Amino acid sequence: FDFTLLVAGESGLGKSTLVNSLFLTDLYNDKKFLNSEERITQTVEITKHTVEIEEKGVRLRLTIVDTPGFGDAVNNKECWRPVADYVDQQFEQYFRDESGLNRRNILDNRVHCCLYFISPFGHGLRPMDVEFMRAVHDKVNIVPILAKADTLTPAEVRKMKPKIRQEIESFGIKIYQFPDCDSDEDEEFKQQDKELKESIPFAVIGSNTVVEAKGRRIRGRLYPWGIVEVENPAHCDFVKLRNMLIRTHMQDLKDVTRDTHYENYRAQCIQS
Amino acid sequence: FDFTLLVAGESGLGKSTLVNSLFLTDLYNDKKFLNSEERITQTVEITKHTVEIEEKGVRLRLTIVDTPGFGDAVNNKECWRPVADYVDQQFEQYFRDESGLNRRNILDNRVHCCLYFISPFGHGLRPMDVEFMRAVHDKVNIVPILAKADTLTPAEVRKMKPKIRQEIESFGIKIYQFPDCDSDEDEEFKQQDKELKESIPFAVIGSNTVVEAKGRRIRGRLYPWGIVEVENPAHCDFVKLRNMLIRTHMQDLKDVTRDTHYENYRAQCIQS
Ligand SMILES: Nc1nc2c(ncn2[C@@H]2O[C@H](COP(=O)(O)OP(=O)(O)O)[C@@H](O)[C@H]2O)c(=O)[nH]1
Ligand SMILES: Nc1nc2c(ncn2[C@@H]2O[C@H](COP(=O)(O)OP(=O)(O)O)[C@@H](O)[C@H]2O)c(=O)[nH]1
Repeated sequence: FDFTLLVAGESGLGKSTLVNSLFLTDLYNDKKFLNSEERITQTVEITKHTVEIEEKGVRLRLTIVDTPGFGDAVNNKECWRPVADYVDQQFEQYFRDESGLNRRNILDNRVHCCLYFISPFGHGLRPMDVEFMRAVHDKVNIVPILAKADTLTPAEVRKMKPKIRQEIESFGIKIYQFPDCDSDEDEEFKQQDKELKESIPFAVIGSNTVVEAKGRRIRGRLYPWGIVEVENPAHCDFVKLRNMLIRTHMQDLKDVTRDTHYENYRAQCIQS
Repeated sequence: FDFTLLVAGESGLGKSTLVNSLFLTDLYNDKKFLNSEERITQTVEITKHTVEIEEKGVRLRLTIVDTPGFGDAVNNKECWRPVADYVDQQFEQYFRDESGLNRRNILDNRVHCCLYFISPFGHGLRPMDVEFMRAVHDKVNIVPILAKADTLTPAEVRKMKPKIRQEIESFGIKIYQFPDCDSDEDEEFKQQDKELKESIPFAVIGSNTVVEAKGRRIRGRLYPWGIVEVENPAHCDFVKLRNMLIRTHMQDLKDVTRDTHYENYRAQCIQS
């Protein structure tokens, strides 16, 4: 079972920490931090890490595509371009393979989902967020993430989420839509589905450290005023995001990539 | 007693909240937040607010100069320029007044201190921080602030501060230096002075809301995992910054502005 996840957003928003938390890996254990001299000349890169994980008996080969340097410069004009090009290149590769003779073992490196990290410091979406999402929303499923949500009180999160959803709509940004549940589903299922849709953007907190809280060892952040528990639904949407991504919506993310985004790409290729 | 304080740094770093907290005012009560359409076309502005406050019986006429739009665009090239120009214009005004006939009632609008807000999301200084500080460090006393420090655990703050101080030095940025205490001062005074210098950048938290903690009403932020107390030294450097700015170092900040920054400006004017 192959799945490719792209994480994008400016550095320092906790992307690598969240990926490690989501998949309980140390994918970024050897992460090199640029010093500021290097940061000044850095351009946007694309890096790939592949890890094999097992979730509920299913072996998953997960590829994480990261975008170091995104949004870090003084001038970030078109910093989305290396990312959009990368997504297109995977489509192009697949298109060639599928038009070739041996179609039995095509490697599917297409990007199935893009977690886009929005800073909790913004008063909503920032210009660069809008530019990035508009540049890639026809190529990949975007799942917006409200990063480092421990910066925001519950009241601030409650105001921020609808504001961001409303800005996403007014800017004509198409994010990944959770499929509507069938009208014959039971009420509890419909309620869960409604809550999922109103969780966007997922307000997440990640942690690479284990702390002791109430006699248990949990992933969290230890502050002088209290302990943030990553897997506590009262603290953030980490568990909601993980369930959505790995348990309930992974297949749909792949289907939409294959049936919508890839078909759009194919159509453009064939017409031009 | 006149004092002009400039606050600079990208929006959302809590600048207006901190100013309100520092001087217990509601200077920014009517703050207009731009919607994202407006944010996209926004350029850097300079705004001024003046408030009269009383600190320990001393009436202080405080002018706060703010920089909305700083660092918000996709391309932030030279976004420091309106700020540097503003500082120079005050010097120019003073220079003209002091060369004029009536020198008895010169209005001193020179900027005595610039609080520069550094994002706690950076892995240290970001390229724009370096550009800004280098562009104004010969014109104004820079006091670096590590903003929204409730995003960082004490361990992260302890790593971040020396890193930022070391980057400030290696980039040749000249920040405001606390005067050395006389060698005949007592040990306790020298210890306090040493601690003040090692507090840079001040890790601050601000709040516009009053919450109830341990039976008292305090300025703070209410999270599900605990209550951040702005005036608790174990939580952040708010009290240290306030004492430094209003009680112990306000006169020195004005002296250095007059004797160093303004004299540099005068010298450049006279030579050219
Ligand atoms: N406050 C807070 N800090 C976090 C969170 N996740 C990670 N961090 C910290 O933020 C810093 C940068 O995280 P990192 O994952 O390297 O960010 P990246 O540059 O986006 O990959 C590290 O010191 C992390 O411990 C979070 O959810 N909340
Ligand atoms: N986590 C955190 N949030 C803060 C802090 N200070 C202010 N805020 C919140 O951050 C948001 C933006 O603050 P504001 O003062 O308008 O930022 P400015 O754009 O820099 O002037 C508001 O929702 C504040 O309540 C702080 O120290 N920590």
